[in-house]
Amino acid sequence: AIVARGIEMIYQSGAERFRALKNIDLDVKRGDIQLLMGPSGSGKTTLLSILAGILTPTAGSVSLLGEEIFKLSGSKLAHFRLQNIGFIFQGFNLFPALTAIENVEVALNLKGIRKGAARQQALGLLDQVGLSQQAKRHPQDLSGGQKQRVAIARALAGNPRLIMADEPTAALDSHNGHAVIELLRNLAKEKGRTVLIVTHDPRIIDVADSVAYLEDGVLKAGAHR
Amino acid sequence: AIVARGIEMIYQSGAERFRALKNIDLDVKRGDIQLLMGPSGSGKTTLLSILAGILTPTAGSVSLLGEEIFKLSGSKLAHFRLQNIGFIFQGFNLFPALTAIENVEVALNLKGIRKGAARQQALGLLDQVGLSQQAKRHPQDLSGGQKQRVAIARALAGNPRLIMADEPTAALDSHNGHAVIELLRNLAKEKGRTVLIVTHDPRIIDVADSVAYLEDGVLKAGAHR
Ligand SMILES: Nc1ncnc2c1ncn2[C@@H]1O[C@H](COP(=O)(O)OP(=O)(O)OP(=O)(O)O)[C@@H](O)[C@H]1O
Ligand SMILES: Nc1ncnc2c1ncn2[C@@H]1O[C@H](COP(=O)(O)OP(=O)(O)OP(=O)(O)O)[C@@H](O)[C@H]1O
Ligand SMILES: [Mg+2]
Ligand SMILES: [Mg+2]
Repeated sequence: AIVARGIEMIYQSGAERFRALKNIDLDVKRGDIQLLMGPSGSGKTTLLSILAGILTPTAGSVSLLGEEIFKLSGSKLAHFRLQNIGFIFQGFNLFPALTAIENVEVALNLKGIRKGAARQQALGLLDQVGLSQQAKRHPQDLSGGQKQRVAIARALAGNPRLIMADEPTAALDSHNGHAVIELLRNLAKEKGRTVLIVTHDPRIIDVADSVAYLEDGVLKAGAHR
Repeated sequence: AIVARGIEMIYQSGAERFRALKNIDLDVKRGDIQLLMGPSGSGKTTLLSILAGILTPTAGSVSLLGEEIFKLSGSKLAHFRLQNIGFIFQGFNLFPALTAIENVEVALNLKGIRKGAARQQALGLLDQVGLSQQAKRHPQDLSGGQKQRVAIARALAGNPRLIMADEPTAALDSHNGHAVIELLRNLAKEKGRTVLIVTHDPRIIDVADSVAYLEDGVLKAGAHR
């Protein structure tokens, strides 16, 4: 479902030229849970953003569900991402002016699900991450782990076929962390979604089909399990 | 060094009245490493913010280094915090308009350390968290774990006697996480600082003198080790 070839990323800021990703190839089969691990600063967020079409690589190609995403026009790519990818950001990126439930409802609205149906599905998603009591809170009135869980609920809205998560359990304790891992495992194994997870959390290794390691922008595949 | 008695925190937002902390007592001896663990939403950030004087409790008292902090005037409290507390925020709270090194230098300036001395100390602190190569970057051009490490360096600036850290290893991999834990351990055991750490990270338990658990706003002390 995900095929990346020859990915290069060079960040240019002023005189500085930093090669963050070096000639990366990656294959993820449909319905698999693929982990991406590695030291802080190794390029995981950069790679995930490129695989999700959020960031354009300096070189290389990415094919998602058979579609060469960087050959699409800007608006076609935006539409493709909306329809097919649920992205969980490392920094959550919630809309501060909206409540928890509105944050999820907006994602549903963008997929054509509205009003009563949107409200119901949003409540269901918040319930899955243990946040039904916090539906009307704004992000500033939520704990770190609660914000992370709203971001997870929002990414899962509308059942995207590809889920890309950047450290989805970083702010979570043992119980909530396990609940999220189980949620992601179920989406892949019972519902056939393809799940790509960047993580430092060794607990997630147990549910992975494959683990790859990034170090200084170079990808080494762990053994396919 | 830290004595908290009868801490209550009630958040009021509109009609909602939420009791986040319930009659909390805590004692932390000087030079100890105290851990505060518990589920997402249990009140850890709230309690830490109160212990640091950043948030005023609905009831109760906090004494730091013998000083009753909520009896101080606003400016005296601000001055006391500046002189004595290094705080690492769960969301890092870096100044986006400043570079990594400037973020640390500003903290030193506020303590009367300037120019050459500030630059040198800032570089030393960044080096301790493995970021000497990233000194001139702005926060938006840093990875999640790099931002966390700048926040740590900044909190340690000027050698504060109390260090309060809200999930300081959440965004860090194994190697960097261990380096930070060792840094904090050394500050307590070799340099006599008092270190209070909110964490979900079980690796930190090994260096702790005491572990307390928060659940739904109620504190239970773990055994003093
Ligand atoms: N401004 C606020 N208004 C209302 N409720 C709040 C506010 N800030 C925090 N809360 C609630 O208080 C409780 C404790 O929040 P806190 O941020 O202290 O939790 P935490 O233990 O740090 O969680 P995490 O591990 O997820 O960071 C949570 O249920 C949270 O939703
Ligand atoms: N806009 C940018 N300009 C320059 N360098 C950048 C920029 N964004 C990221 N980098 C650098 O690229 C490298 C990879 O960053 P990335 O955010 O992908 O790391 P990461 O593996 O996700 O780290 P972490 O585990 O800390 O989140 C880092 O060294 C980072 O400093
Ligand atoms: Mg990252
Ligand atoms: Mg918190």
